[in-house]
Amino acid sequence: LPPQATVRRLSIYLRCLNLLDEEGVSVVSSRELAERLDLNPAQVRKDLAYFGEFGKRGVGYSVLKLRDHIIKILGLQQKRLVGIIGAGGRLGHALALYKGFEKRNFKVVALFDKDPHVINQVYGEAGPIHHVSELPRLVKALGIEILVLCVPAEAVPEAFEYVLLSGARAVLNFAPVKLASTEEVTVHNVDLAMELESLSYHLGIRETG
Amino acid sequence: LPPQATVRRLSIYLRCLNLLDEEGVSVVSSRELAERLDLNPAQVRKDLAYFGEFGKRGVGYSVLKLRDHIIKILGLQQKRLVGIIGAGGRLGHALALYKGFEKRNFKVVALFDKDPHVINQVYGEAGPIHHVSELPRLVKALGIEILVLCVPAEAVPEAFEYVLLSGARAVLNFAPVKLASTEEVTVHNVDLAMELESLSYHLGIRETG
Ligand SMILES: NC(=O)c1ccc[n+]([C@@H]2O[C@H](COP(=O)([O-])OP(=O)(O)OC[C@H]3O[C@@H](n4cnc5c(N)ncnc54)[C@H](O)[C@@H]3O)[C@@H](O)[C@H]2O)c1
Ligand SMILES: NC(=O)c1ccc[n+]([C@@H]2O[C@H](COP(=O)([O-])OP(=O)(O)OC[C@H]3O[C@@H](n4cnc5c(N)ncnc54)[C@H](O)[C@@H]3O)[C@@H](O)[C@H]2O)c1
Repeated sequence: LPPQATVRRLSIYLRCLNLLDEEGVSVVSSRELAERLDLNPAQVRKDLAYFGEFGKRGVGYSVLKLRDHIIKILGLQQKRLVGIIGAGGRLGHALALYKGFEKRNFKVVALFDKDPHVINQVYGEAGPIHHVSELPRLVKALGIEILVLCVPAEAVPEAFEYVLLSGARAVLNFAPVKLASTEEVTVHNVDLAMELESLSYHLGIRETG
Repeated sequence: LPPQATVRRLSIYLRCLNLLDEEGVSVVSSRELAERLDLNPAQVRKDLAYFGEFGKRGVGYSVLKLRDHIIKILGLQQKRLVGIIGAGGRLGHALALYKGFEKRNFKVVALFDKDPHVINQVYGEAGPIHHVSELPRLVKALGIEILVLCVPAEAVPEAFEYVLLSGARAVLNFAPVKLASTEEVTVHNVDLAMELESLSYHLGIRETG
C-alpha cells in the first residue's frame, strides 16, 4: 500500500492537472509538475510509479490520461454519499453547506444530531436533520459511505456506536478525540491546528532569516 | 528549504513523541517511530536530517531532545497570536471556540466580521467581534501574526486588502478562492474536500479488494 502522504499528493496532482487542462496543456513532464507544486521531480515519479506505468521517458504524461487515472485511483469516478453527525452545530452546519464537496463528487445527503431544537431543521439540499438514532437505518437506505463527525468529545463513543451499527465504511473525525480505524471502518482524524503549525514554521524562518 | 510534506510530518512526529513521553519512553529509533506512524524508516531519517543531526546511529533519538528540537523548528516555543476574519459565520465561530488551537500554543485573541448584527458579540475568551476595518489597527496593537479567513469567496479581495495593510505575516484561507502567497504574507489554502478524497481512496481499495 502506498504511504498516506502519497495519496494526499494525488489530490494535489489532480488539482494541478485540472488547471493544466483548462490552460490547454496536453502533455506535462514530472519536472514541470514538480516545479508547479514546489516538489522534487523524483518524488512525483515515485508517487505515480506506485500505481503503474503512465508516462513515456523523455515525452512526459498525457494530462487527460493521467488525470483520469488519478480519479480512478482515488475512487472519485463515482459520487460518494456523505452524512454529517452533529450537523446542528457550528462546524457541522458549515460543512453541510460547503459547495467544495460537491465539486469533488461528494454529496451530503443526510444530516444527524441529538439536540431536539435542531431536529427537522432543513439546511440546503441535504434535507431535514434526523435524530442520530436514525443513522443506521438511513445509512443503509441511502447508501451513505462516509460519515463526518462534528460532535463534542464526550459524544464520540455514542456516535461511533451508531456508525458501527450503520455499516458505513469511512469516518472523517473532527472531534478532539483520537479515533482508531477498525476492520470495517477507516477513520481519519482532522486537527486544524496542524494547519497553523505549518504556517508557524514559515513565521519561524522569517524570524531567523 | 525542506518540502511542505516534510514540515507537515514534523507535526505528526511531535504528536507521536508527546505520546511516547506520556508512556515513559525515553529513547526511540527511526524504525520504531516509522512503525507507529505507518511510514518508511528512511523517510523519517531523511525528514529529520533536513534539520541537523540528532540521533546516534544504532542508539536512536532521545524523545525529549527530539521533541524540543521539533518544537523549535516549527516555531512553537512561543505563543502565536491569531485573528479570525468572518468570525460571525458558522465556520469562523467554530474555529474561534476550538480548544485544540490553544493546546498547540496558538491563541485566538481577536475576531472580525462585517455583518452589523454580529459586531460586539462576545465568543469565549477572544473578546467582542470587531468590524473588519479595525483589522490593521488591532493586528499591530496586539501583535497578531496569523489571520484565519472564513469569509465567502466574493469578500476575499476586500478582506485580503485589510490583511496586507495590517502587516500580519501568515494567512490560513478557508474561502473557496485560491490565494497566493506574497513577499510579505505566507498563505495556506485549506480544502476539506481533500480529506474526503483520501478516505475515498480507501473505499476504492475495499471495492477492488
Ligand atoms: N478538529 C478540528 O480542527 C476542529 C475545529 C473546530 C471544532 N472542532 C470540534 O468539532 C466539534 C464541533 O464543534 P462546534 O463548534 O460545531 O460545536 P457545537 O456545540 O456547535 O456542535 C456540536 C453538535 O453536536 C451535537 N451532538 C452532541 N451530542 C451528539 C450525539 N451524541 N449525537 C449527535 N449529535 C450530537 C450537538 O447537539 C451540536 O449540534 C467539537 O468537538 C469541536 O471541538 C474541531
Ligand atoms: N475550505 C473548506 O474546506 C471549507 C469548509 C466549509 C466552509 N468553507 C468556506 O468558508 C466560508 C465561511 O463559511 P460559513 O459556512 O461559515 O459561512 P457564513 O456565511 O456562515 O460566514 C461568513 C461570515 O463572513 C462574514 N463576512 C462577509 N464579508 C466579509 C468581509 N468583507 N469582511 C469580514 N467578514 C465578512 C459574514 O458576515 C459572515 O459572518 C465560506 O466561504 C465557505 O465556502 C470552506
